[in-house]
Amino acid sequence: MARIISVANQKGGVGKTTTTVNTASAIAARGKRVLIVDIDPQGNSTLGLGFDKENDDENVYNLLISDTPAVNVIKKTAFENLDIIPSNIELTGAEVELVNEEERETRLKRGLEPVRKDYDYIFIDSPPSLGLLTLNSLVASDSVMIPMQCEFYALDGLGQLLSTISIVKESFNPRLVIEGVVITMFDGRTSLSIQVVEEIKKKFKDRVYDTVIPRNVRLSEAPSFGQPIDVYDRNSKGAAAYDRLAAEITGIKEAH
Amino acid sequence: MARIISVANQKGGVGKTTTTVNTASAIAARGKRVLIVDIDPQGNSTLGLGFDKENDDENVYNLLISDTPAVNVIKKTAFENLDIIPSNIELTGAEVELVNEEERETRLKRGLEPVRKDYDYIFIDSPPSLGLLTLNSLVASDSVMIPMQCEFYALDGLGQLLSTISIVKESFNPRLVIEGVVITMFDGRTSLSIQVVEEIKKKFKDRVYDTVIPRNVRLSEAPSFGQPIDVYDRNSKGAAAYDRLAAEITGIKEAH
Ligand SMILES: Nc1ncnc2c1ncn2[C@@H]1O[C@H](COP(=O)(O)OP(=O)(O)OP(=O)(O)O)[C@@H](O)[C@H]1O
Ligand SMILES: Nc1ncnc2c1ncn2[C@@H]1O[C@H](COP(=O)(O)OP(=O)(O)OP(=O)(O)O)[C@@H](O)[C@H]1O
Ligand SMILES: [Mg+2]
Ligand SMILES: [Mg+2]
Repeated sequence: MARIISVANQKGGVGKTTTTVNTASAIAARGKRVLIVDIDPQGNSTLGLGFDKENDDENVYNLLISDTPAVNVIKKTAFENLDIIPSNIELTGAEVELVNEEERETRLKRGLEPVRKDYDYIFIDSPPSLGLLTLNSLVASDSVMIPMQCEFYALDGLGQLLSTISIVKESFNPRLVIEGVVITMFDGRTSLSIQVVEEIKKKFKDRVYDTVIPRNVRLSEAPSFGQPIDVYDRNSKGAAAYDRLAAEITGIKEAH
Repeated sequence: MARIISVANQKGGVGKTTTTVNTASAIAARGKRVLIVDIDPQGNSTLGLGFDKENDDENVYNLLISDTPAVNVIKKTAFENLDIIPSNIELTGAEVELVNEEERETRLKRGLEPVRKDYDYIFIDSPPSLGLLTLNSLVASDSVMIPMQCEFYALDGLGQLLSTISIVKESFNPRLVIEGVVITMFDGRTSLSIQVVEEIKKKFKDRVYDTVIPRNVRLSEAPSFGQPIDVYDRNSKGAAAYDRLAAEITGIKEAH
């Protein structure tokens, strides 16, 4: 049975997509079967793994709105053990369409139920908001991974995110816990980065991953080739960091 | 009569708030009367100018949902010639509440009409999405300023943004034009930055501002003091860049 993990933070640009794609890839390289669900209308995880989000194939929109079975929307990626339910431009309208639907918060949860047994991990890349798409992601998940930039605005947004998580836990999904906070784009040369990390560790204590992801330009180059970092540049600082994170999450030290 | 400018881009973390706060402040320092409207539920412009977004005062939510007059929600900031209509945490629910309302796209436009004569510029800081809040911002505006990070995912998102702008122009607001693209967080040492800038200039030609905003840590420190960059550190590279941008927009070379 898969562990379902939401990668969520309503603050924009904190590394949700980069963390989803590269953590999933490093775990798949350890022989685990991994599925990524891209529920962000921007479709960056879809694009970052080499897919076109404007094609006519069925995708996460069909799963959410027309109850298409998950097996019909899952695509194999070019990378072993890694599948994806891609996003699509139609998803932009989904939030408005879902508002008046029955059971609007549990559509993704019900859609993923039949395929949980086929995977070890399912990661859901969420959009930068706390609307119905992110709610669907949180309701469907066992835990939440929170990517965090070392910036003042990102720190301020944590309060709203934590209160949304506890509302979802109370009303829809009692099993939801925080998987951990991943510090991203860390630049040790700035005192701001160091101050924010201290604040995060004070607030989250042992729920902050030991692995810190440094700022590394290779991570932002890889998506333009449609590849995760461990394929694009295995020797980069970015690849090493996401490899350590995968080891921390799975307990499996090395990729096969 | 104020020029109303939306600062919009659904890609998260590209510098919408940083550009709104610092451009508005540099224009106010040239003796122009400026209003910022913070329509992002995150409330980062509100926070970045020293306000608390959890207080009970009336705010942009009341303007949108209960037709409270703008004069009742406008607050003076600590900075001369610069006012704000602050955001509030209640705004998170506004998108869902607006869906079934009459004239849901034109609420901000009608709300700002009575105060247009009191300002020279009105900047609207938008959330990282293309939902009803951003639509309200585009419908209310004369033009759109697009902050752009020099990154692959940000470049990919431009297509969706441009098609949303043309849909709004056709259906709601025929006067809407692109004010310009502002290149943000530019780091000349990476070839990715240089490649993306070339792509943007090819696509937008003369609608890209000459002023390029460099990556500068002082810009991300200023919000924690509730100050725009020209107050926090007037001698920084970030302050100089936003000062040049304000000169480019207004044609007024120097702050008073
Ligand atoms: N550690 C890093 N070092 C350098 N660049 C990074 C790093 N992590 C992410 N980036 C780049 O920063 C930008 C923002 O990251 P990303 O798109 O993953 O964030 P996000 O939270 O998914 O954004 P959104 O809120 O729009 O969904 C991207 O262009 C990405 O390539
Ligand atoms: N030129 C710059 N140099 C360094 N840091 C910057 C610069 N511009 C913005 N930042 C920082 O980068 C982060 C993202 O910027 P900002 O919050 O303004 O983007 P945004 O588009 O408003 O994000 P969101 O999509 O969440 O609304 C912030 O922490 C900000 O302080
Ligand atoms: Mg993303
Ligand atoms: Mg912002």
